Amino acid sequence: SRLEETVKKTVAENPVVVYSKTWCSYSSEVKTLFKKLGAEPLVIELDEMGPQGPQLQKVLERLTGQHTVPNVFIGGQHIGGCTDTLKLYRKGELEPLLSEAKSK
Amino acid sequence: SRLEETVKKTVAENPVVVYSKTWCSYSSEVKTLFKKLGAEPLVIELDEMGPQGPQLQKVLERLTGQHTVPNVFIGGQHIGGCTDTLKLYRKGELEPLLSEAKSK
Ligand SMILES: N[C@@H](CCC(=O)N[C@@H](CS)C(=O)NCC(=O)O)C(=O)O
Ligand SMILES: N[C@@H](CCC(=O)N[C@@H](CS)C(=O)NCC(=O)O)C(=O)O
Ligand code: FES
Repeated sequence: SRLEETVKKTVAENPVVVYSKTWCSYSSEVKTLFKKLGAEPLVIELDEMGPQGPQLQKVLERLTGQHTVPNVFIGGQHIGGCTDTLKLYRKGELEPLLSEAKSK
Repeated sequence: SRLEETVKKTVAENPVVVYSKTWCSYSSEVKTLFKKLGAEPLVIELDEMGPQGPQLQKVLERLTGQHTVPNVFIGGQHIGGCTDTLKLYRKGELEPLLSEAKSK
């Protein structure tokens, strides 16, 4: 579908992408972490897109198996949600992924 | 207002009360912690109450100054949100509050 192609293009062309909701603290935690690490994520707030928000969330589920937010991509690769991202960070594996994605 | 009286009564009559939303991970964290500590909270899911949900959230803001979920009360006392509750837990101050509230 056209929306599916848009998502694929977005995550391919941007080193860090976070599909988020403005009111969600798990989404805030991930956005804050990336900013702290200087990653400058592209943030897409699903609750600010009118009817396209739920449609996007459905497309993301089809593409990643994940229907929740935050939904995180680094270097075009699906990372997961807040817990997954924090886990990688604590293991020291997040920052290497970020630098690699930035340098692409 | 009548809704305000309902909230006051609810938090007075129940040792642990959590105003929550079913889709919210911060709310889940708090509910899980209380269950793990054997606290058996009364959980009120604001997103499952139709139009009364947002009204309740407004009343809670008026009563506690807090407009977010989760909104936690122990022994009739306003505790705060997820972060506040976890902070008390890590300081070892949550469980004493819970036993005191249970024994009332
Ligand atoms: N373990 C996941 C939890 C994700 C989750 O449950 N997200 C909630 C919001 S905190 C969600 O998307 N709920 C459904 C919705 O908002 O559409 C993570 O760390 O990201
Ligand atoms: N620091 C607060 C954050 C609370 C918060 O921002 N809650 C969000 C959901 S995670 C909220 O209520 N957003 C507005 C809403 O859902 O009406 C806590 O630990 O509870
Ligand atoms: S909506 Fe509360 S943590 Fe996501």
